[in-house]
Amino acid sequence: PVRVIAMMNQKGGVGKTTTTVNLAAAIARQGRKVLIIDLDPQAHATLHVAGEREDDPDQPTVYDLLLDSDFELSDCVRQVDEFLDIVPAETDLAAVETELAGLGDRNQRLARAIAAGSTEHEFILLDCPPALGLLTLNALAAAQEVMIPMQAHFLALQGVSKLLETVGLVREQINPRLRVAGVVLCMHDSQTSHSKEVVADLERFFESQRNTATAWNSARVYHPAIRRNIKLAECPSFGQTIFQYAMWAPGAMDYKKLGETIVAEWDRA
Amino acid sequence: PVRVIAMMNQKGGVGKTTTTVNLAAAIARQGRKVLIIDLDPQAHATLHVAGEREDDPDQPTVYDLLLDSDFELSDCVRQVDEFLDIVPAETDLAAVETELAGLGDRNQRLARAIAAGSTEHEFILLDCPPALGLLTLNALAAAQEVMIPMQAHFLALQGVSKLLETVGLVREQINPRLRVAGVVLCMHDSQTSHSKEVVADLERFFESQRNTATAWNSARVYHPAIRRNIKLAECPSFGQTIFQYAMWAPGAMDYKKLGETIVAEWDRA
Ligand SMILES: Nc1ncnc2c1ncn2[C@@H]1O[C@H](COP(=O)(O)OP(=O)(O)OP(=O)(O)O)[C@@H](O)[C@H]1O
Ligand SMILES: Nc1ncnc2c1ncn2[C@@H]1O[C@H](COP(=O)(O)OP(=O)(O)OP(=O)(O)O)[C@@H](O)[C@H]1O
Ligand SMILES: [Mg+2]
Ligand SMILES: [Mg+2]
Repeated sequence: PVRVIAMMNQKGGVGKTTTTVNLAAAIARQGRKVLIIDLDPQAHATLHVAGEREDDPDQPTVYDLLLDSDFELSDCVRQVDEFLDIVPAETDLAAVETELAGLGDRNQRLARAIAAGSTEHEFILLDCPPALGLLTLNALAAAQEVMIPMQAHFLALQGVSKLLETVGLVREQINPRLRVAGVVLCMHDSQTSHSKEVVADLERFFESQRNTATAWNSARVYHPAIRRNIKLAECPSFGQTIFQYAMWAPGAMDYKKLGETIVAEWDRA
Repeated sequence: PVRVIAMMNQKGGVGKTTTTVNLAAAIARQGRKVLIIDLDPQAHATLHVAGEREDDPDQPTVYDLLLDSDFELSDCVRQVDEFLDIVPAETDLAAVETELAGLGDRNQRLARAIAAGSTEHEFILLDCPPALGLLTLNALAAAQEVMIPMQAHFLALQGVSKLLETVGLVREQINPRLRVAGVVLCMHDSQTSHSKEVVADLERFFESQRNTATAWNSARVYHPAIRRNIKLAECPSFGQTIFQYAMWAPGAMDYKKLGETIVAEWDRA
């Protein structure tokens, strides 16, 4: 069985892509096969692992997968490393939302492609765009779990309730098994009292939801947080994950631990 | 005459709101009257200056201004401080894009409201949402200048060409006087070689555009950059600008200098 995780937050610049790529790489380093599906018209995850090298123009992308029923998941998979693959995006994905809107099963395209696809991967990580549109809905319909990257800032808290509301709606109407696994704190500065307060707020909130029937009744804040580390911002410019670029950097240590946590959770489940 | 500046970047979480609010406050501290117009359905600028206090339910918002020709600019202005006012947003602004789409002059609503409005303000700062939709287009149609807040990161550079392309199109089709004033570096870590390289990239690019007929042929990177400073992330939770919250903090010093630069540019022009 495969664990499908949607990396979701409608706020921009919170660490979705950085977490998708480096968590995937951390899981791959444990010898577990991982697939990244880049659902973002900005194609940052694709840029991050592949760099700016000449792409094979015949390489099918996530749009072919979503829009053309002739394409299967395995047609669109490109190898990054021994245990790491990607279904790439490209920057005209923006037109996809319009084209998807015209299809009868527009929310379910990704779910169907994954269900019909081969199960060689143990983990599938979905990098979502910063929006609650059709691409994100496809991710939520296809996923078992949602991870929410965010900064421990006051303004970042403001978007969380809308996010949870969307997850709840998808669970109700489309995907009953969908649950929020938890929050990944990104670009974290654990020294400041402000971030401590925001983390405490989040944890109190999740605690208070434990006995409810919501999609987030078993959600938690993942520890340790991912510290701010310039190496994480540099490695995309070399088309490398943090483990290829600077494997002893704090950013690598933090994503390594998150990867171990995620794999251990999965093995226990 | 009034200087209308659109604080624009389709990428999320780059510092648009933090810059709109604190640059406006810095200009106000020089005794120059400033109006913030909050164009973002997240209403973060509104939250930032007003906090979570009970809003006057009869307070007209930017939606009334955009959708209802019966509302004039002065009807929607709320005082924040002696020299600082705001036209607030509210979180159902999301419906506005759909309603705006139905109007004949949907890109021009804000421009008309400002042109028809009183000229008591010397500066009007427009806080844009992280999108290139109708709200941002209204800002670009109404503005004389665009300021681009961004982080000096590799992935942040990827969105700049699309942004400039949009500004160019608006200049061509709707607003011939529109120009890019420059980039405000936010959450800046000047110590790292990565950010130095990204800044050098940006400056080289702007230099190369000096003799072109583009909307950005006189654009520059504003110095000094705005350093990362947790106080800037804290003050929104108290409904305060950085000058009310921590006026000797590095964040206050940086926005104070930016405010002096902007006012001096204006006085020389
Ligand atoms: N822990 C970290 N330390 C330093 N820089 C980071 C860290 N995490 C992310 N960044 C940088 O912050 C910026 C935003 O991160 P990222 O692109 O992962 O966010 P995102 O949520 O995917 O953004 P978008 O909404 O645009 O897709 C990028 O320039 C990235 O390199
Ligand atoms: N110089 C800074 N130092 C520390 N934190 C900052 C700084 N500038 C902005 N922030 C914080 O970073 C986050 C994003 O900033 P901000 O909300 O201003 O970006 P934005 O571009 O307006 O985002 P959006 O696209 O969601 O409107 C906020 O939590 C803010 O408090
Ligand atoms: Mg991303
Ligand atoms: Mg904002």
